[in-house]
Amino acid sequence: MGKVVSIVNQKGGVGKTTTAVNMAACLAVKNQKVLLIDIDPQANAVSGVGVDKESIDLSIYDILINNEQIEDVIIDTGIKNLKMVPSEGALSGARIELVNVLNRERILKKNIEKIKEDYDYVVVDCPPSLGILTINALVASDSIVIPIQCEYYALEGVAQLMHTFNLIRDNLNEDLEVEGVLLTMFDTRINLAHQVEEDIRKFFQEKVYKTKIPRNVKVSEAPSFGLPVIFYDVKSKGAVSYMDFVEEVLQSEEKE
Amino acid sequence: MGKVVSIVNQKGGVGKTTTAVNMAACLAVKNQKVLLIDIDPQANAVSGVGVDKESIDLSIYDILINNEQIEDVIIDTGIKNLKMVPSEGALSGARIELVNVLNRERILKKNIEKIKEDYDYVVVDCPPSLGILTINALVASDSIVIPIQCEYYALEGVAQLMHTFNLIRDNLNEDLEVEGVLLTMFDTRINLAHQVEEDIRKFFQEKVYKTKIPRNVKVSEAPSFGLPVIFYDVKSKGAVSYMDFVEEVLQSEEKE
Ligand SMILES: Nc1ncnc2c1ncn2[C@@H]1O[C@H](COP(=O)(O)OP(=O)(O)OP(=O)(O)O)[C@@H](O)[C@H]1O
Ligand SMILES: Nc1ncnc2c1ncn2[C@@H]1O[C@H](COP(=O)(O)OP(=O)(O)OP(=O)(O)O)[C@@H](O)[C@H]1O
Ligand SMILES: [Mg+2]
Ligand SMILES: [Mg+2]
Repeated sequence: MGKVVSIVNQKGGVGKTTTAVNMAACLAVKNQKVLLIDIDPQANAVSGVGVDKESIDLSIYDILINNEQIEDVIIDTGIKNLKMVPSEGALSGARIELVNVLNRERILKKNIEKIKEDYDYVVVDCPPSLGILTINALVASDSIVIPIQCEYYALEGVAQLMHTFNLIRDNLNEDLEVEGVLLTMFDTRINLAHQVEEDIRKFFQEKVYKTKIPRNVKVSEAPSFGLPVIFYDVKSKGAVSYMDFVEEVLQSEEKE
Repeated sequence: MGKVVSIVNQKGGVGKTTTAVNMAACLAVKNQKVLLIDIDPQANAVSGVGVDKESIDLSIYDILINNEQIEDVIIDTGIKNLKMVPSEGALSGARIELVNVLNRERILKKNIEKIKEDYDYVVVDCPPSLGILTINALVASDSIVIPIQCEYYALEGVAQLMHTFNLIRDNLNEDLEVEGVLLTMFDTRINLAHQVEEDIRKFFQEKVYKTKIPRNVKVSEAPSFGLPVIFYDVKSKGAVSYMDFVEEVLQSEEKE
């Protein structure tokens, strides 16, 4: 019950938000009770599920800084089985505001523990950095999904990410695991993509999902309609591949 | 002399590093003396110009934290007219280390002022956040170039970026200007790209460069050879468009 999965990679633009939103939506469609937490000040996951940013009263900022209880911050998304803890721009100031707070890296964990049993999955969208917001997510998580774009710069960041992952596991959250590595925006026509894929499968071995998410225009259009891609165009290659990915996630769950 | 331009956008993966590296290289080819500063802990700009990360002794981290002088950190890149201040992974800790340092937002500015006259342009590659590293770059800059990917999520971040820009200009650097807005990874076949372009031109008016950088595989392959795209494939659409963009930058300089 209540598996907490963070979508993490400090490299920017690799598909963290797209993966968090579509993973949460596909799990919800497969009758899992899901809570999507947005801990990125950009608050892209909020619009990705069609929540109006102007209508937000409390957000993750209030949990981290103003001691609000998570139960009072959770909102509906209009999608069955999917609730959300929204983010807001003020969160970008939280990094400084939290510096002298005791146990600042455990605030999210303490809050999630109170509601974890109400959900099958808690999915956390992280910002493109390894600062206190991402650390809060890692400390609170059972496992992480690492979206990786098959490009040269994206490959460079993997070592830094695993360095931080090991630091958290050794000092703050000994049960943290890598749920899996997801190749995103994959373009089969590009040689570089195949070369990078080979390197990633060598590094992560069986942790790399068989499903690859193709570059697919429907995926990038869906957020402008406030919809996860399975509700925007269910037959699109993007929607089908995200459903396949979630199938793999659920199957690996049964094996444990 | 010595115009300092930061490449800024907190949205991840929009082409900041690609623009910083290729702008610096194209300016160098047009006989401008250029210093490229990498203030992103990912240090992608270092490999983008082919500098070996293992060979780096001192970096921007030593300037910000260990009071090293910038003259001792500047290295050659092997490209005529192009020198660099490299970054390193340790920089991601600088955000915390700098919190109680007096005037922490002006450290880069004080250092650049010492060497500014030796160069025609100083180009700064920023991380995907609006934290103390990007603030150091904004305080030290004469102007900023904003790369924007024509996608929905990228549009959302513009208001936050301009909010930070105004804060810096009003409180820390009154002469800061927007040099221009560059549309990157532009794919003419995608409707969304044209719609977003229209929104961006409405918001930024004449600040948007006429040149658009097309999505072009040579641009993403070049870093895996440690080369700016004009040295990797000078006839490619990517190389030609970055040269056109730099032509526009130089022409707007003459008008002033
Ligand atoms: N499979 C795909 N096909 C086409 N476009 C995609 C795909 N996945 C993501 N995108 C687009 O690529 C851009 C980057 O994706 P996204 O914003 O999800 O990345 P991110 O890692 O969350 O970025 P950030 O580092 O800023 O948080 C977005 O505009 C998104 O719509
Ligand atoms: N015009 C282009 N055509 C094709 N690929 C491109 C183009 N511009 C950038 N890319 C690729 O897109 C990815 C993102 O670009 P880049 O890393 O420069 O963005 P960034 O804004 O610096 O990212 P970050 O937010 O992580 O610093 C890189 O893999 C890069 O090679
Ligand atoms: Mg995101
Ligand atoms: Mg970059």
